[in-house]
Amino acid sequence: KQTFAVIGLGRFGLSVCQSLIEEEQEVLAIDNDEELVTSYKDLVTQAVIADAQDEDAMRDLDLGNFDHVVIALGQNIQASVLATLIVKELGAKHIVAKAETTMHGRALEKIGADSIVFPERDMGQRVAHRLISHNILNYLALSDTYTLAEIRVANDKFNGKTLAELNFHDQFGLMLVAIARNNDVQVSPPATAIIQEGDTLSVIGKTVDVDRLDEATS
Amino acid sequence: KQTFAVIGLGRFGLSVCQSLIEEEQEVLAIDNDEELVTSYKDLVTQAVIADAQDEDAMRDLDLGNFDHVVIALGQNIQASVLATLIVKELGAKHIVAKAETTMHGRALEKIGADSIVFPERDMGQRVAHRLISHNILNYLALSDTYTLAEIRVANDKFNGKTLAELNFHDQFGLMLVAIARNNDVQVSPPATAIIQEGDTLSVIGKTVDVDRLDEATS
Ligand SMILES: Nc1ncnc2c1ncn2[C@@H]1O[C@H](COP(=O)(O)OP(=O)(O)OP(=O)(O)O)[C@@H](O)[C@H]1O
Ligand SMILES: Nc1ncnc2c1ncn2[C@@H]1O[C@H](COP(=O)(O)OP(=O)(O)OP(=O)(O)O)[C@@H](O)[C@H]1O
Repeated sequence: KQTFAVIGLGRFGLSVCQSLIEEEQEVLAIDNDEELVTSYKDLVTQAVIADAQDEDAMRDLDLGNFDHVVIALGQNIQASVLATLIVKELGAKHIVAKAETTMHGRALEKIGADSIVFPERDMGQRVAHRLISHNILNYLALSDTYTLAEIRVANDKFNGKTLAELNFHDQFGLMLVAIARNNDVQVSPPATAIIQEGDTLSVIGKTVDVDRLDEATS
Repeated sequence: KQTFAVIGLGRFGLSVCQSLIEEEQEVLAIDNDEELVTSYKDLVTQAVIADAQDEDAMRDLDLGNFDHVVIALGQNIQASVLATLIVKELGAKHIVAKAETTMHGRALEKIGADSIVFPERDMGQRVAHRLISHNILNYLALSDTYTLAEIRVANDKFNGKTLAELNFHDQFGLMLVAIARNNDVQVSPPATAIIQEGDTLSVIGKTVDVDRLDEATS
């Protein structure tokens, strides 16, 4: 079993704790706000009031021996940077740190954070992308040029036609990996599969081809 | 061309504005903090100082005629709920609202927000999931039982073997849709494709089978 320490019980830190506990992991939560620690001490394995910038307090908590330490300090960039430095010097094996800005992220990387997350920035990009591109519900960028995307079919141009009739692969240059209709998913759909308005198509291919399909299904 | 209004220039709201502007869209940004509006007025098409809870101010800004209104008010739940109500009554076609908690999200849904996002909560879940499951880099939940995932191969058990030799599809019950090695992606890999340590596999199938592959590649 792995061990986890989470510093900072803001919205992000709390969500990490809750998700880890739901998967029956052991979690040490640390925050300098007494009220927060008291209200969440029954949620986690152990909750401690401490200042993440206090090197002795962090050493006493034996943070160097945890498998993962998550530093979820956002608005207070100084505390985030100092806490990352302290935990790194204590020898923690894997550090995940939340960053506010690109500069903050670069500082954390230099200090030795293994993975940096930007919750608000990433979600802002996703929301903007979804608003501009008509029907892309979700996407994973596999590389600079390839994308996996879930696209909703929002018009009836495709209605009732099979993949063979649509000549889907040649027309769009994309691999259709699944068709979802309500909560039902058909993986690796055959050429006889029929597409309907309201379906969600999971496709993979060049980003420019994904955008072309997005236009065609709007 | 679509029109966008973003209320609240916190980390999330600002990221939405920046991403929309990068895609050459027109953005009206609204915040009640004068300093923030002044510092970002050159970033967006138009920036206005206003209180989102002031119905007359929101009407004067003609928010009912924008294609998308994003309500990026987090900590101040009352302002978020009231602003959503006002914008909905002004007739906005599509409202995206940021929520802090599940209860906050439910209130926004009842009032008429078309789409609700939880930036910190979602990222917290993703980070926790990634820490627990050894090598799942990213995933899209297609339904309750099907997942699309990017899994890194972290051991040499697969090294130099072809998909046919591994009997990949029958052994794992998953469809392998792409193999990524460095920035190079091979979509719809043939049975002769070879897997190496360090590759990233994009697979689709039942979530329980994805977790089995994750264990096998650790
Ligand atoms: N030096 C510190 N030591 C321990 N805990 C701290 C320290 N500084 C801040 N915190 C705690 O960390 C938590 C998150 O802080 P902060 O407000 O900086 O992040 P945030 O980015 O607003 O969080 P989120 O967006 O996830 O809600 C708060 O609960 C705060 O009490
Ligand atoms: N009534 C209001 N009218 C207009 N702007 C507001 C109002 N209340 C708050 N804001 C602005 O909205 C922005 C975001 O507010 P808030 O602090 O509630 O969100 P947040 O969840 O911390 O943001 P984020 O996590 O995205 O940084 C701030 O810039 C604040 O000035």
